[in-house]
Amino acid sequence: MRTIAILNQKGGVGKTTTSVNLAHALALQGKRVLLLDFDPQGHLGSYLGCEYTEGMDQVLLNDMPLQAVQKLIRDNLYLVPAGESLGLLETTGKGVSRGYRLQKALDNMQERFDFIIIDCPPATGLLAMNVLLAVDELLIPVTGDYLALTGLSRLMQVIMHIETRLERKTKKWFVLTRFNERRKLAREIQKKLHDYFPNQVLPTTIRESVTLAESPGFAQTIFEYRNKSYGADDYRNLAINLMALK
Amino acid sequence: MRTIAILNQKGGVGKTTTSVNLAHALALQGKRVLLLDFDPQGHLGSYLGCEYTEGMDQVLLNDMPLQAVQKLIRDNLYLVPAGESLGLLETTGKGVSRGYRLQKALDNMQERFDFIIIDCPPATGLLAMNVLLAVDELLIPVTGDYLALTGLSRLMQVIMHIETRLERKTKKWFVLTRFNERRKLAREIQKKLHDYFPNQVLPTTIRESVTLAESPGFAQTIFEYRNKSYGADDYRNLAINLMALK
Ligand SMILES: Nc1ncnc2c1ncn2[C@@H]1O[C@H](COP(=O)(O)OP(=O)(O)OP(=O)(O)O)[C@@H](O)[C@H]1O
Ligand SMILES: Nc1ncnc2c1ncn2[C@@H]1O[C@H](COP(=O)(O)OP(=O)(O)OP(=O)(O)O)[C@@H](O)[C@H]1O
Ligand SMILES: [Mg+2]
Ligand SMILES: [Mg+2]
Repeated sequence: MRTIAILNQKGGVGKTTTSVNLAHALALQGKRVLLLDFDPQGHLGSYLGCEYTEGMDQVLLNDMPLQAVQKLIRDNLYLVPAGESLGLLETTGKGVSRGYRLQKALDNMQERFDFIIIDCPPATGLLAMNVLLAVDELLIPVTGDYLALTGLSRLMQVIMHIETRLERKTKKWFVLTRFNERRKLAREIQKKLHDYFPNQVLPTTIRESVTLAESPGFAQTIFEYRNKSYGADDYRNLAINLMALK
Repeated sequence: MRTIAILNQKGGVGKTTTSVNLAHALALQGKRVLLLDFDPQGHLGSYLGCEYTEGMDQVLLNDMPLQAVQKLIRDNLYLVPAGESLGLLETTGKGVSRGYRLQKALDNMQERFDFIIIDCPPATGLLAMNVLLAVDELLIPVTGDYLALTGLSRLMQVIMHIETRLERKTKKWFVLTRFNERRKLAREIQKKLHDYFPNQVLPTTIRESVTLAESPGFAQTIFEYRNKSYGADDYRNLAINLMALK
């Protein structure tokens, strides 16, 4: 079972868009996939028109089993929505174990999945900590602009700090998102990413494509909304990249 | 003295880009402007190449006066960087007064400014609360896509809830950002925004323009980097809109 966090504390880099469409691409390939919404703002739920008052919040705050809150949303694809109280974890989480609640929930899972994909919030607080301590892989979306780089260097510092102190080690992948190939800046950022993280930048680049921005308006993934589009091709190829690695 | 928060808990909508370039546009018009970085990720500091270990964190956590941490960064323009401990406010802030620390710091300010512009983080926690309880105006950047709308409706609920409970009332302005006029989706979002908030959507739309993404790479505002550009025109006009209102 592969557990992958879609993580970047920089806002608007395509975490939610990647979580939804990567998860569905894997499910369409016959993999059994569980999507977890770890963002109190619940955009994953908004994207798919699947919003519930109870979900990840009950799992982390009240030890509810994942199985009790997961919703079948597509063939082979389950979603645990954020729930309305997920933001409380940051303020009510107490004690040393509060960083390990997701790990505990995953250990107690009865069901098997091929992939667990976790949509993270634009922050590096207790929710992100829970994810870092429970997953084996990070997929870090990076946009082709300067502030993305400064955000990335900060993110890597935070991850290294947590992994060193708590003796964790995750495999890290990077994917360029919202990519505009015609911009010199985007190509420069792409080159830098390859220089800093050789062999960790996934070959597929997710291009900026309005269909990806439109599909949530219909509560559809890109494959349902426009299966013959750059957005669909890119996320399909990203899924293939990920299945081939590791 | 006008106090304006650049607020939206949705990530990557141009809060930081707007804070920097609006503040500089006002300063270039001869206004005396103070920029406050309220984002623990400190992107304002990264943007302008002005990063310090102490700043807003010391003001909010240890009652340091704003004047002690403000840096003169351009003619008529001062910046209080986030400082490295700003994230601690969320976890260490205690007691009823913890929501009013910014208000207290502003009340104790000796200096006069024409405008105080506050760059907010992509979250609605204690930092955003402090800002909401201290400012008179909100400028809410909105991008032309569907998830921006769901984020906006959530934001308005949070603001209304806080303002009702704590008897506050701010003036709210909206500005479309990263706008691609050729996209039908963007024009639909623009129309919806005008329908929901008549007379509150600023006439200037900030267009998507690569120069705005490039200028932080040179630690320059758009006016220094490319004064004859759509980005510069749009932020100059946005400043003129704001000066004319209220
Ligand atoms: N490749 C793309 N092409 C066009 N639009 C995109 C693309 N990827 C994402 N978007 C749009 O950009 C906006 C930001 O994307 P998204 O919400 O997925 O990012 P995020 O990192 O999850 O944001 P947040 O930090 O707020 O959680 C959304 O409106 C989305 O529809
Ligand atoms: N009008 C624009 N045209 C082109 N690029 C833009 C524009 N506005 C912002 N950007 C770029 O988009 C990215 C996100 O913008 P910015 O960081 O200002 O948003 P934000 O709301 O402050 O994000 P966060 O939620 O992470 O604080 C940045 O890389 C920025 O350079
Ligand atoms: Mg998201
Ligand atoms: Mg910002």
